[in-house]
Amino acid sequence: AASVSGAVKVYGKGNTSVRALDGVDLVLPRGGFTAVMGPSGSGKSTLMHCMAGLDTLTEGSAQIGGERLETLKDAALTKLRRRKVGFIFQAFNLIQTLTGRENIELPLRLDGEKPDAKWFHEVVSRLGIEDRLDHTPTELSGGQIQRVAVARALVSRPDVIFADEPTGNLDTTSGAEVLALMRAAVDEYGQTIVMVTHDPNSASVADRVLFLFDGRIVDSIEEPTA
Amino acid sequence: AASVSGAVKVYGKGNTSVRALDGVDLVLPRGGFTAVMGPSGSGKSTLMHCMAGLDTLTEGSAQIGGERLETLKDAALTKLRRRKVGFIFQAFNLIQTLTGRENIELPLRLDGEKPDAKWFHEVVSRLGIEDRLDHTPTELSGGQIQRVAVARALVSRPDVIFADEPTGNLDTTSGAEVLALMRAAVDEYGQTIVMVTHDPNSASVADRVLFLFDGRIVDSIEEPTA
Ligand SMILES: Nc1ncnc2c1ncn2[C@@H]1O[C@H](COP(=O)(O)OP(=O)(O)OP(=O)(O)O)[C@@H](O)[C@H]1O
Ligand SMILES: Nc1ncnc2c1ncn2[C@@H]1O[C@H](COP(=O)(O)OP(=O)(O)OP(=O)(O)O)[C@@H](O)[C@H]1O
Ligand SMILES: [Mg+2]
Ligand SMILES: [Mg+2]
Repeated sequence: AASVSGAVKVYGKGNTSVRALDGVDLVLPRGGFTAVMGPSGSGKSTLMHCMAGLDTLTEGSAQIGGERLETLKDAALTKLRRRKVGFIFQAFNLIQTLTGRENIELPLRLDGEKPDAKWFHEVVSRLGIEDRLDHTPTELSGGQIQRVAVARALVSRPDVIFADEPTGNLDTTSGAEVLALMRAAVDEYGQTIVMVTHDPNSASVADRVLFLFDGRIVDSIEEPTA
Repeated sequence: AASVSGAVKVYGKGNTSVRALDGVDLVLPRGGFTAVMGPSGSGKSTLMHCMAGLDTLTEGSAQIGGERLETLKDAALTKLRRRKVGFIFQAFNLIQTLTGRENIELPLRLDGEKPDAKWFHEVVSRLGIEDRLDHTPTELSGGQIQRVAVARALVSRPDVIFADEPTGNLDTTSGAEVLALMRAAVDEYGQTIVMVTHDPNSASVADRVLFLFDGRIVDSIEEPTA
């Protein structure tokens, strides 16, 4: 569903440059749930952004649905992302002037589509945010904002979901509901998910866990138990 | 060191109003380390902001160092906060155009003071961010940004530190270092800390844990074990 090959990402130039990705090969199998763990600064967000086409690699190639991202022009890349990719950002990145509902529906509406009403309702009620949807992010708690960001990535049912620490601001109950919804997206709808997390309990919900260190994958576990 | 009495906070008006705090009495003893846990949306950030004088209560009173915050004019309140309070925000709130170092030193420089060089160095090296200090937040990872926010609250050695989920974006190792530094601030320098956290392991580092639910304190544990 998505993959990178020989991925290198260097930020900056000269002696302040940072080699955030140092040669990563990774295939996300269709319908699989992969977790990525690693120390702060090890390149996890960089990997997510480059695989999702939100940033460009310095060397190597990234593919989504068989298309090599570096060959696409801006408009084609934007359209591919909007149709095939859902992204839950570490810093949420909601639009401050739109309500929760408008933020969630935005990707679909930009494509001229409407959300599946039944799935929309299931997602927001399981996430416990249905009575806060008419508020803008400034009127929401940190965990409510995070759950709106999760809903935005789930509701359009994209082929691939990149989740960058989707439970960092949530209590155990809300966090478990996010993980259960993501597991359902994989098991029932065949979506592909890759999730960055610092929490071993969250990682154990995935089919496999990859460990990133200094921009390289250094270990992996299949069928993890926490 | 800080306290609230009969604290009520209502956002909005009419039938969309939210009673975020519903009568909270809380005394933070000088030199104590208090953790606050509770579901997403239960009022934790609201309690932190009102106790730190960053927001006003609808009913009730908040005090820092014996001064009632609602009696202070803006300038006096700002000065009290800058001198006595350190705040680690759930959304970090760093200044995007300043480097990590400038962000950390800002509270002291606004008071015409300089940081204690030895303590500054101890804090940033224990937090593992010393080689990223000349970068702005846009060039830092999520966990590095969070650690700069932690350093900003610790370096000026304020009387009271309010920490709103200070480890949410950190791996276990970095998170443990943040908690160890906060424990040192309490045990060695007699500072007072109140920390919101969703993680029971983090909460067990505190002297006591309070549980917030629907804007009320519903339970508390002394000397917690995870
Ligand atoms: N400006 C506002 N206007 C309206 N409602 C608000 C506003 N700010 C917060 N709220 C609401 O007040 C309630 C408490 O918010 P608060 O941020 O204190 O929760 P919290 O316990 O910190 O949650 P989290 O764990 O998700 O960070 C939430 O339901 C939130 O939506
Ligand atoms: N625009 C940039 N310019 C320079 N360096 C950058 C930039 N963005 C990220 N970096 C650096 O690249 C490294 C990897 O960053 P990345 O955000 O991928 O880490 P991460 O694994 O997601 O960390 P965290 O767990 O803290 O979120 C970090 O050292 C970071 O400071
Ligand atoms: Mg990151
Ligand atoms: Mg909060």
